[in-house]
Amino acid sequence: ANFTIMVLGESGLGKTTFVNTLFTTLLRDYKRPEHRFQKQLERTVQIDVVRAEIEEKGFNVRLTVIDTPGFGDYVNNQDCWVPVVEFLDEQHQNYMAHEQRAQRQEKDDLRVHVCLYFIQPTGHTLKPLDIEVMKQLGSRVNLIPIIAKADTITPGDLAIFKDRVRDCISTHNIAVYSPPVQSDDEENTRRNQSILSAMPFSVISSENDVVVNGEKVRGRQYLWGIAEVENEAHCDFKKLRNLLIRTHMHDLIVSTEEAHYENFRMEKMSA
Amino acid sequence: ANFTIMVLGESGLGKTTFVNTLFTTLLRDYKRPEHRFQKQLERTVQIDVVRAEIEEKGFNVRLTVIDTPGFGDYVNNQDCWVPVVEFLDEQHQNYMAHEQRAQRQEKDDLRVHVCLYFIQPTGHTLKPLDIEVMKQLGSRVNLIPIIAKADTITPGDLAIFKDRVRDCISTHNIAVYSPPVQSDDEENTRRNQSILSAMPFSVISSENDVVVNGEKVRGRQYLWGIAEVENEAHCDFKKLRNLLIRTHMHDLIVSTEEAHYENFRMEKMSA
Ligand SMILES: Nc1nc2c(ncn2[C@@H]2O[C@H](COP(=O)(O)OP(=O)(O)O)[C@@H](O)[C@H]2O)c(=O)[nH]1
Ligand SMILES: Nc1nc2c(ncn2[C@@H]2O[C@H](COP(=O)(O)OP(=O)(O)O)[C@@H](O)[C@H]2O)c(=O)[nH]1
Repeated sequence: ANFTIMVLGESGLGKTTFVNTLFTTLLRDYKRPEHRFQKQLERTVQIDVVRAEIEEKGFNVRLTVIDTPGFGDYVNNQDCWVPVVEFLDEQHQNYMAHEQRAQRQEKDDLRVHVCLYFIQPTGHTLKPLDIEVMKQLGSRVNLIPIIAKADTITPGDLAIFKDRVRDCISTHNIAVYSPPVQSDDEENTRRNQSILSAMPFSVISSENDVVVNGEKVRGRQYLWGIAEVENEAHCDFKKLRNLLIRTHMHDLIVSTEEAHYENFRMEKMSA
Repeated sequence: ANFTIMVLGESGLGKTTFVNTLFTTLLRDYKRPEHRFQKQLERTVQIDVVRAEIEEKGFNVRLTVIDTPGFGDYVNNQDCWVPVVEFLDEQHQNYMAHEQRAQRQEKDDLRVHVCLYFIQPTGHTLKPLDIEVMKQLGSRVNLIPIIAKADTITPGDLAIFKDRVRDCISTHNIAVYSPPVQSDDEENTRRNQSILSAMPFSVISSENDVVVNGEKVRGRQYLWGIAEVENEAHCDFKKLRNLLIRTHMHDLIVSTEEAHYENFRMEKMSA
């Protein structure tokens, strides 16, 4: 299977570290994944495409992650989302063009199955830029808001911040990805409910391993203690990784290649 | 003495918490300081003036802190510093107008003796907005850059980040406040050198007290440990507070009311 994740958000929120952490915790004998290519979208945003083969439940998955350095980093960020939206549409466009031909290059299909939008952990609420960008993207791609650098917020404040972000999302009618909850399997249903109630996911990432109770774990070592990436009491990294790679990859792919692609085709046909 | 501090920087960097932490650690029997007034500078920036009487070395100091909510919080932050620069100039203007009259209302003198500019702890370098604002302000007011939410960065990364910020400041010729180092007192000279080498100061703030080793201290309680505001191994809050209130208040006042004010008067006379 081909699975493409985009990470989006202003500089310094730990997106690149998150990508490394995701690959490292997925690939047992981790070596730097293949840097596929870089491309300048406009003078403002660049896309960095990183790819690696991972094995999940015996299946091979070609995991592609698209990082977006430069996004939202200027004094004037008016319309900074436009190059990103154009990139997303272009992938559908290319697929549509190729679909009508017999031969199609699978590895060039960069349709984005999920976009992780990184939110600065201000403790207040979403910023005007976050709201505008998520509104624009939510209707075009499976959008999952992420609270970045979650080790910056104390547990009580994190709960309050999640509530405010959720309120803001519903007030502004932002279409965020909502994992299907109901399932024939009762345990699945319960897990889906717990996923849904944890959203927006709080994430801690690190490029280092540290020792906790004699065990090597991925974490951030402060003078006052260690914030652990895979400790579910510390953040939702594991929940997010499970959703992306284990439980909901299929739904993210199908909804992109069916629902979102169909919307795109309809818009193009009626235009 | 009258001493006025301005805190400046985008929303969510802990400025308001810093102000509370500063007052709380200065006033033994802390009750909320008097909220003097609020004023809308433009549609974009507001100033909140908070004032309290503190006692320092037997002297009474009327400490005024000016918070600046709204600054830098928009999609387009072009020229967001203009209302702030105008506010600073206006205070000199008002003083100049009154100076020429016999009677002067001391409590209305809001000339800013030091501006603390809060930098987001991205781990990379200064943002374009930071550079632009600090260039504009550095020539008009004693400017001290602060690394906000310093509990977000691990010790090694903090040292690297401080270096990058210092490089960026010198590359762009930003005029930051440089405390006089040489002193007749050798201990003073040594302390001044240590202050200078710690800049830009890293700051952790908190509205809560927590218990560490049976003692009540101001800090942030995470599941993995407590980041302490007044622990010099954790951040430079104490160094900053000492500089502002204890060792360099006089120099900050004199340089504002003499050097900066004189520059302003010269500019006005030659205009
Ligand atoms: N506190 C904290 N810092 C992080 C986290 N993830 C990354 N960082 C640090 O934040 C800085 C910027 O990270 P980077 O991945 O380059 O951010 P990007 O600009 O969004 O790609 C680096 O110094 C990282 O070590 C996190 O989860 N928590
Ligand atoms: N990690 C961390 N969070 C802080 C610190 N100071 C304040 N905060 C939190 O950051 C959030 C925003 O703080 P606030 O003072 O309102 O920021 P302001 O918008 O700059 O005035 C609140 O949830 C605070 O508890 C700090 O030093 N470190």
